[in-house]
Amino acid sequence: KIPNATIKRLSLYRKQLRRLISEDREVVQSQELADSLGLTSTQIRKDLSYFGKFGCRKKGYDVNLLLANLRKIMGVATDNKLCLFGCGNLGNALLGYKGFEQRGFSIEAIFDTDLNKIGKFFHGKRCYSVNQAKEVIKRKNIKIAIIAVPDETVDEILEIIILSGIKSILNFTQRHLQLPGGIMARSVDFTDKLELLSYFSHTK
Amino acid sequence: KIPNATIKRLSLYRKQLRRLISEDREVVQSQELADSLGLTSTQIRKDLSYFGKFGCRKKGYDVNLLLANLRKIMGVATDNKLCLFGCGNLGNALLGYKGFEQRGFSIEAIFDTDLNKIGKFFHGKRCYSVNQAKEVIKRKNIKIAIIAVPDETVDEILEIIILSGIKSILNFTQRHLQLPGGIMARSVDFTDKLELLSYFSHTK
Ligand SMILES: NC(=O)c1ccc[n+]([C@@H]2O[C@H](COP(=O)([O-])OP(=O)(O)OC[C@H]3O[C@@H](n4cnc5c(N)ncnc54)[C@H](O)[C@@H]3O)[C@@H](O)[C@H]2O)c1
Ligand SMILES: NC(=O)c1ccc[n+]([C@@H]2O[C@H](COP(=O)([O-])OP(=O)(O)OC[C@H]3O[C@@H](n4cnc5c(N)ncnc54)[C@H](O)[C@@H]3O)[C@@H](O)[C@H]2O)c1
Repeated sequence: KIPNATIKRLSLYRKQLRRLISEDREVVQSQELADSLGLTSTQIRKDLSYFGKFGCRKKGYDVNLLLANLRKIMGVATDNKLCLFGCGNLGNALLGYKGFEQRGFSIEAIFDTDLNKIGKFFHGKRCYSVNQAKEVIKRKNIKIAIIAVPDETVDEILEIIILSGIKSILNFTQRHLQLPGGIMARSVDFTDKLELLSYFSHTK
Repeated sequence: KIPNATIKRLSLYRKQLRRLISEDREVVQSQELADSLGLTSTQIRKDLSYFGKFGCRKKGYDVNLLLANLRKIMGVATDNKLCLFGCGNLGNALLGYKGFEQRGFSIEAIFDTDLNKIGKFFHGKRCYSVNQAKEVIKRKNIKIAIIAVPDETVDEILEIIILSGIKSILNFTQRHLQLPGGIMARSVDFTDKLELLSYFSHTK
């Protein structure tokens, strides 16, 4: 079994490799990759060794080849179907985000409780009632749920998501999710970054 | 001078204290705070010692008092004026985000290059031309810039932000910002979280 910490780092390697490609780089030494991420080259080689042989050590790794391999390993190569709970300000921005398609993710269904939105289409995707979530998630084989509902409605949504068999959740609310075992959630929160920036701008 | 790493942890303490308040907690031991954040109680006490005495060790810290003190220390108590570059999908979502006001942040001006948007109002805030940024930022005493423009336009925006005297940047694009000294940027990126969730949902 591959440790979660290794998988997390694979995502960092992918981000760094994408940056190198945007700078027209073709080869990178494990030491340079390590320095740019504040890691050791031993750690990088150890992480990659879980998955077989990559690139030759002397000249370094082939950037495009390594990126493609990491993509396959992480399973992001396949088509990832998402659903979105909450068709408000943030939900609509996420529906319009071109970054999802680029990385093999697509929002297949929206769920909301607002009667003015149910049955309508937003960015070409249909908005269903929250009561239809279980059936729609199963029919469309959706694997990941995005939560963009008000904080106070998170508990009722969480129950529906868990009952529908979804194991992965991307949470945009400020609520800390209490989850049973076997379900993974990641929260997106930029207010702590803003507070750090605020401190920095006041002391400069 | 207080290390940046300490300031970053203050933000984590604040987030954890807010969570405790939502669970109606009034007191917390430094050990419990440390456990919930994967730190040591020595680290927490050392961080807080930069700023004077807080709470008494035996009974633990007063949660509300500590949160209020940390708010003052981090300078988030004062009114933080932000500006937003890019009035698109994401920009509009950020304009509608109630979390800013709650933490003492407000978006004071929007800058865009789209002639259909310049001069109009979005969520009650005026959209200016990018060419007016320097003058508007100075006049309104804006301290922090949010970047929500397409990746390929980041370089020209960055130059304008730096010339306008802003020292703190919240970056929502996928571009890595090359900055001169004395300017701090923090990037928000949830695609690495999605990739981790994708891996998890495929292996379950
Ligand atoms: N707007 C942003 O930029 C932003 C940024 C970060 C985090 N957030 C967080 O994202 C969440 C949504 O923010 P927003 O600005 O889009 O709010 P919003 O009020 O614009 O949208 C909320 C949507 O959720 C729907 N909803 C309410 N209860 C529901 C339920 N039980 N099931 C399904 N849908 C339900 C509403 O009908 C509405 O369409 C909030 O928790 C907020 O803190 C927003
Ligand atoms: N939509 C999302 O949910 C989301 C999520 C994460 C990150 N992002 C990132 O945020 C950025 C914006 O995404 P979006 O979906 O809002 O795109 P968008 O195309 O809807 O909006 C972009 C806006 O920027 C304006 N613009 C273009 N060039 C400009 C310039 N030189 N100066 C000022 N304004 C300029 C456009 O006129 C438009 O109003 C992108 O970099 C995207 O990768 C978006």
